[in-house]
Amino acid sequence: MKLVLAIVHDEDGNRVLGELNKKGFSVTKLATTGGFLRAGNTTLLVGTSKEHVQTVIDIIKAKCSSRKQIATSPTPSTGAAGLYVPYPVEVEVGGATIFVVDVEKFEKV
Amino acid sequence: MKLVLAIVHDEDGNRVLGELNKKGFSVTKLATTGGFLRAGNTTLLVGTSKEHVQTVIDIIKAKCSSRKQIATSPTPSTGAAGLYVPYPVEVEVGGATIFVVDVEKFEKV
Amino acid sequence: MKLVLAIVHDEDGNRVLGELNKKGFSVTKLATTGGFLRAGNTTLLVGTSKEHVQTVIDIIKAKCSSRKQIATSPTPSTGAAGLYVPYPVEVEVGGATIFVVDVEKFEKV
Ligand SMILES: Nc1ncnc2c1ncn2[C@@H]1O[C@@H]2COP(=O)(O)O[C@H]3[C@@H](O)[C@H](n4cnc5c(N)ncnc54)O[C@@H]3COP(=O)(O)O[C@H]2[C@H]1O
Ligand SMILES: Nc1ncnc2c1ncn2[C@@H]1O[C@@H]2COP(=O)(O)O[C@H]3[C@@H](O)[C@H](n4cnc5c(N)ncnc54)O[C@@H]3COP(=O)(O)O[C@H]2[C@H]1O
Ligand SMILES: Nc1ncnc2c1ncn2[C@@H]1O[C@@H]2COP(=O)(O)O[C@H]3[C@@H](O)[C@H](n4cnc5c(N)ncnc54)O[C@@H]3COP(=O)(O)O[C@H]2[C@H]1O
Repeated sequence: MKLVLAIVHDEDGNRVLGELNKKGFSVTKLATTGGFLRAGNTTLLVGTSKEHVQTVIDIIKAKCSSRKQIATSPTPSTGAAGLYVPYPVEVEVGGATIFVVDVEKFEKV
Repeated sequence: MKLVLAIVHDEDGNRVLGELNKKGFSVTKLATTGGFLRAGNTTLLVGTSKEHVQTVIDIIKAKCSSRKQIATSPTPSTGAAGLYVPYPVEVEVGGATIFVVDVEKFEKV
Repeated sequence: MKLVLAIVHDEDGNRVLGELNKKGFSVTKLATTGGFLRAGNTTLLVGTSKEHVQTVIDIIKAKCSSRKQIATSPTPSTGAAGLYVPYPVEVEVGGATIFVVDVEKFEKV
């Protein structure tokens, strides 16, 4: 048994979830926040057998797309604080960040 | 060290948590959503030594019970979209879905 | 690849997050609840290579501090229910509780 943890955009969350469910996978959804942009995103937990992990990853990749987002440049850590003027920075936010973790024991009651 | 991740019904969450705490276990609670029913549920994280994992699982099983819930049938993926009328479907929702993951390093400060 | 899961106080969350980001780490933040005190806390997920795990742990330790919090004593499980009067209990709440989990597969799209 494996646990797939995928961080995706809120806008792609429902589409990925619907496709995973349609293909027979159970998913638990967490409302999370990206640390850098401080914007809400979605983390999906999908427990599945080792043989199905690649299918889950392919579904996530197919339904997620990267996009550009604006962030404010972080405050510098040097002594320039008094002269610092935050400026907008464009970052490429990936469609999905996926971690696969081994599950030693799995039980359903 | 092991990390027990248990997805339970909101209604059972407090009862399980109280029993785990009473028996000396520390728990962190996450408010999550079931992907299929799109209803809120509770995910509990319990970090504990290998010897205590079975006790944690037994407590969760003892305090959780499965129940029937109504879901709307998912939209078909075939070309029947124009003729599709959603109908209520009854699903058996388990009392708890439990994953046990190995912890390589554990620190408390 | 490893996944660091750190449960910290809400008040320290932003400071830890800012320092991790400044040092080049990506973090996903979860709003969680401590099971014992039933108070909100913050769980940070940091996926990073094996070589950087200690740096992540050191940053979390440096930016988090333990503090005392008041909890109501739990209701006894013995027959004393009729005579039971809850009393305030002071507990030491650690600065951070850190779990490091192995990641078998990591993908970004
Ligand atoms: N320290 C840093 N310095 C410079 N630029 C930085 C940075 N941290 C993040 N970024 C950039 O900002 C985007 C949004 O990051 P955020 O932390 O809000 O939102 C992240 C975070 O919630 C999660 N994530 C990505 N990698 C992660 C990891 N290794 N561990 C935990 N969460 C991760 O996925 C979301 C999208 O990440 P993605 O990498 O595609 O896109 C990132 C990346 O392009
Ligand atoms: N392998 C796994 N990985 C991650 N999370 C898992 C999981 N197995 C269960 N869960 C979590 O536990 C909740 C209850 O699942 P259970 O399988 O007992 O009860 C399920 C099952 O009887 C049914 N179901 C779920 N996914 C289905 C699917 N793709 N097709 C048909 N029925 C499904 O609907 C009930 C409610 O599902 P829902 O997704 O709302 O809520 C799920 C989900 O949040
Ligand atoms: N092994 C583990 N698995 C999962 N999550 C863990 C964990 N160890 C700690 N945590 C998380 O970190 C928070 C702070 O825990 P700490 O042990 O420093 O500080 C704890 C501890 O001093 C005490 N405490 C917790 N559980 C107890 C219990 N069963 N009996 C007596 N005291 C307890 O109350 C404080 C606050 O606990 P609370 O549950 O509200 O909040 C906990 C919980 O959310």
